[in-house]
Amino acid sequence: SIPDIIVGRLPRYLQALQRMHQEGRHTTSSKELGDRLGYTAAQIRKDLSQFGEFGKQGTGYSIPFLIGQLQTILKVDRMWDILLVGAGSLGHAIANYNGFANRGFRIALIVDNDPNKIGTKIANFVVQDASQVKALLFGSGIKIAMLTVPASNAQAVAEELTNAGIKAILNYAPVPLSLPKGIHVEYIDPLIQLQHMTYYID
Amino acid sequence: SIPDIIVGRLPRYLQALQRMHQEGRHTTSSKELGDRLGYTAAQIRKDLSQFGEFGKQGTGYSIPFLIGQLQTILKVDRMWDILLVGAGSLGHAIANYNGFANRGFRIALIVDNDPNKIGTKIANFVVQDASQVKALLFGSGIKIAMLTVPASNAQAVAEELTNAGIKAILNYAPVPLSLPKGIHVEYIDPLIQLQHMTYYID
Ligand SMILES: NC(=O)c1ccc[n+]([C@@H]2O[C@H](COP(=O)([O-])OP(=O)(O)OC[C@H]3O[C@@H](n4cnc5c(N)ncnc54)[C@H](O)[C@@H]3O)[C@@H](O)[C@H]2O)c1
Ligand SMILES: NC(=O)c1ccc[n+]([C@@H]2O[C@H](COP(=O)([O-])OP(=O)(O)OC[C@H]3O[C@@H](n4cnc5c(N)ncnc54)[C@H](O)[C@@H]3O)[C@@H](O)[C@H]2O)c1
Repeated sequence: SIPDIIVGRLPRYLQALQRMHQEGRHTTSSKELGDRLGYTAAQIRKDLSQFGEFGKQGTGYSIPFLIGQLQTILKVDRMWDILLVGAGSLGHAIANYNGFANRGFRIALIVDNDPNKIGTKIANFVVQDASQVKALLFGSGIKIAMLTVPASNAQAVAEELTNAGIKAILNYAPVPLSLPKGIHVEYIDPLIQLQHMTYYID
Repeated sequence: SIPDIIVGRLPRYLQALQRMHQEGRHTTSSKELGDRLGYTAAQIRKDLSQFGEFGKQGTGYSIPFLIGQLQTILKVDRMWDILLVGAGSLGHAIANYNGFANRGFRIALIVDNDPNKIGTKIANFVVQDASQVKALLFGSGIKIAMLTVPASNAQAVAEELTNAGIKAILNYAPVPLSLPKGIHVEYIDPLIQLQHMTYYID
């Protein structure tokens, strides 16, 4: 099975290729893709070779073909519905976020546990009652949640979500989550990128 | 000079080591650190060897020593002041974010261009006028900005910021920025992590 560190790079390849395609490009090389992403050509070739023979020596990679292959591998050749948990400031921002468009995801349901927020409207959504999440998810096909609750509640809420059938959580709260094996967790931690940048500042 | 792909991993090593230290741990091995991060032991040793001889064969790495080394390399053994641009929903969330604590950063200044927001209070900040950013930054020592303005304004605002002396931008808006060489840009793009997770969902 493919190492997770490689799987994590594939969405970046996909994004770079989609942008090149929007620019009217049809073919690329591992060197060019590497230059765009800050990876070596050797890294790109090694990563992509895990999934098949995508490029031909001398002619490079077909961009539309590679996009299709990556969308299939990452399973984003379909639309995934997302549960947003926590309708506060960050929840409002995500409800209105345009970045999901054409990349395989959309917010489908928003929940909160504050009675003053339940029943109110955000973007095109009516905020639902978080205590009903198991019933709300039943038959919905929703397997992914974005967690935008206070840090002190994040672990407890994440456990409830996995009990309710959620398989993957994107956590914005600044706490690590401890969940059963088989539940996938990723984090949005701006400190990682901030500390990456200070390396370069004089 | 160290490849950027390695620099990008160092904040994750630092975070894992800081958590182990909080758990009372004093030494670790490349295997253990790798298991925590999803990297191979060989990758960890190879990355860290770029910066010196940090570990001893057989005795592993000293956690406090390695934390100190990484903080020095990433220059987070000091406090960096951040300019937050865009006091909307996401800006409010970041103004109140607890995740900066003890990791070398703090929000120092918030600006917006909406007259209804300028002069209002968010957390302990009074929102300042974005059109005055050059004067506000003069002598402030602020070199880093977090960008939380609408996507349609992000490029223009980023250019203004670099003209005003900002050297690094963490961009939350879903658009790539085109800025002079020497200006460092990182992105918060939840789609990358979402697409990473769908690989694993049946
Ligand atoms: N990673 C990032 O870039 C980033 C940036 C800003 C904020 N944050 C984090 O995002 C989270 C939300 O921040 P915010 O400013 O929107 O906070 P907020 O207080 O405005 O909103 C939190 C919401 O969660 C709701 N909530 C609390 N417990 C709940 C539960 N058990 N079930 C459902 N809803 C619940 C609250 O009622 C509230 O509406 C915090 O953890 C914050 O630290 C992350
Ligand atoms: N990466 C992520 O995880 C994520 C999540 C949610 C939203 N976003 C993005 O964050 C950005 C902000 O989202 P939001 O929901 O807070 O939007 P918002 O409309 O609530 O806030 C935007 C703010 O920017 C201000 N602004 C506009 N032009 C400006 C300028 N030239 N100078 C200074 N301030 C200016 C506006 O007055 C407003 O207060 C958007 O680009 C959105 O797509 C990113």
